[in-house]
Amino acid sequence: IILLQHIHRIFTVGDQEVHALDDVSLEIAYGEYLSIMGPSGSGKSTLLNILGLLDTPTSGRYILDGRDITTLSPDEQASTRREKVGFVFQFFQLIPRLTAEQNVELPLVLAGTPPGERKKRTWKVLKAVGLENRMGHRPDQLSGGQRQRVAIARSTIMQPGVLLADEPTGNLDRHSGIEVIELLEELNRQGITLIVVTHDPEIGNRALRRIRLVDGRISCDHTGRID
Amino acid sequence: IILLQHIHRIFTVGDQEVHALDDVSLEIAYGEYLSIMGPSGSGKSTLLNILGLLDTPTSGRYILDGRDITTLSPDEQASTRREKVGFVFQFFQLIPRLTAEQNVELPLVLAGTPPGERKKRTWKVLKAVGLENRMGHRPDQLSGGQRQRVAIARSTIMQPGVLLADEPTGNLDRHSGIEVIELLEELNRQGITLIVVTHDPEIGNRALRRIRLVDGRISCDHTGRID
Ligand SMILES: Nc1ncnc2c1ncn2[C@@H]1O[C@H](COP(=O)(O)OP(=O)(O)OP(=O)(O)O)[C@@H](O)[C@H]1O
Ligand SMILES: Nc1ncnc2c1ncn2[C@@H]1O[C@H](COP(=O)(O)OP(=O)(O)OP(=O)(O)O)[C@@H](O)[C@H]1O
Ligand SMILES: [Mg+2]
Ligand SMILES: [Mg+2]
Repeated sequence: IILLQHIHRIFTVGDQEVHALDDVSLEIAYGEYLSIMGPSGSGKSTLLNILGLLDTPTSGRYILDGRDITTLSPDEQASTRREKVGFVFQFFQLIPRLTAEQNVELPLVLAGTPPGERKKRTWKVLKAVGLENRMGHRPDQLSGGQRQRVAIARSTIMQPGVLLADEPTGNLDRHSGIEVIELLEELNRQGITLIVVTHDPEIGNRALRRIRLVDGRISCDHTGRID
Repeated sequence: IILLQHIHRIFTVGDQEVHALDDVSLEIAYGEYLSIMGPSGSGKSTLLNILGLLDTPTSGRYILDGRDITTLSPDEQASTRREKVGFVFQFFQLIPRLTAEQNVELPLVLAGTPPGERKKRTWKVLKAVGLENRMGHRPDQLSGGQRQRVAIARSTIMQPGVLLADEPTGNLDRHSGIEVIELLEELNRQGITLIVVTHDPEIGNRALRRIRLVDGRISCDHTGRID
C-alpha cells in the first residue's frame, strides 16, 4: 500500500516560495488504477516525483510497503525505486547516444539479465508500442510521439509493482494515445498499480478513481462511474 | 506567399531510408490560418521544420516571398528565419541557464532593442500567457505546461510574419490550451500567418483550413466549416 500523510513540498526561487504541494494526504491500495488531473502548474508532476522517490517532501510522511521512505538512506531510496517503480517522464528522459532499443534494454542490462532474454523482451515491448521499425533510431531521429512511446516501453520492461505515467499521451494522436493507455491498463489487470497524470479527460476518465489537483491541494478524490 | 513544390525529405539511418515527406505540395497565402493534423510519425514536425528554414528538403522547391529558399546561402537562410519566422518547438528548446524572462527577451536582445522597451514587451507577453509570477524561474523550476507557455511567449515577441507552432497545447490542460490558441488567433487577426500542428482536433478544427498528413503525404487539404 502507498500512504502519503500531510505532504508539503515547497520550492524556493530567490526570495519567492512556491507551495507546490499543500497538505496532500492519499491512500492507494495494491493493484489500484487511478488518474490525477488538474491545471498546468497545479503540482501533478511534483506529486508523481515524490511517489516515485525522485524527490523528497519538505514535510509529511510517505509510507511504501510499510516502510517510511523519508527514513531511508539515499542508496536505499534508489534501490527501492529501481525495484518497485516504473516511471514515464513528462519529457521522456531518454539517453541521447543510445538507440531506441538500447534505451529500452537499459534497465535489464543494469539488472544483469542475460542477452538472449533481453533481446526478446525488448523486442516485445517495442512491438507493443508499434516501434519495431525504429529500434535502431536514436532519440533525435524519432518523432515526438515516437520518443514518448520509447519512454513508455522502457518503463514497462521491468514489470514494476507501481507504474507512474506523467502525461503519457501528450504528444500522441488520439489513436496512438488510446493504444498506449490500453497497454498500461493491461499491465494493471496483471497486477501493476497504475497512476496516470493526464490533461486529457478522455484518458483520465477511464480510471475508476479520479483525483483532481488544484494549487497543490487535492480538490476532489472520486471513485465511481462517470455518466 | 509560401509555396512548396514536390517536397521530399528522406532521412537515412544505417541502411534504412525513412521517407518522412513524400511529394508534398502546398500553397499558403499571407495572413492565412491553417492546422496540420495526422498520426504520430506522419511528418508534421519535418514539414514545419522545412517551412521554418530549420531543415532543407532532399528534393523539391520552397519559395518564400518570391525567393527560392533552396538557393540561399546558410547565412541568408538564417537571417530570413530570424526576421520572418516565429517557431514554437514541440519540445520548447528553452535555454536552461536563462530565466523565463531572459528566454523570452533573448530575440529582442539579439535584435538590439533598447532595455526599457525590452522589459515592457517581455512583461506583456509573459502576462498574456499567465506567467508574470514565474519570470525569475529557470526552465527546470517550471512545470511542463509553464515551459510550453514560455516557448509560446518567446515565439510571439518579435511579431514575425509567420508563426509556426508545433503542438503548442500538448502539455496544457484544456483551459490553458484554449487561452493559448486564442492568443495565437488574435495575432493572426493582426496579420500574422499562423500554422498550427496539433494532435487535438478541438484545437485543430478551429482553423478554417485543415491539412491532414499521413505517411508523409497530404491526404486531405480542406477549407470550410465543420458541422
Ligand atoms: N533525424 C531523423 N532521422 C531519421 N528519421 C527521422 C528523423 N527525424 C524524423 N524521422 C522519422 O521521420 C518520420 C516523421 O517524423 P516527424 O517528427 O516529422 O513526425 P510527426 O508527425 O511530427 O510525429 P509526432 O506527432 O509523433 O510528433 C518519423 O517516422 C521519424 O521516425
Ligand atoms: N524546481 C522547482 N523550483 C521552483 N518551482 C518549481 C520547481 N518545480 C516546479 N515548480 C513550481 O511548482 C508548481 C507545480 O509544478 P508541477 O511541475 O508539479 O506542475 P504540473 O501540475 O505538473 O504542471 P503541468 O501540467 O504544466 O505539467 C509550478 O507552479 C512550478 O512553477
Ligand atoms: Mg507536469
Ligand atoms: Mg512532431
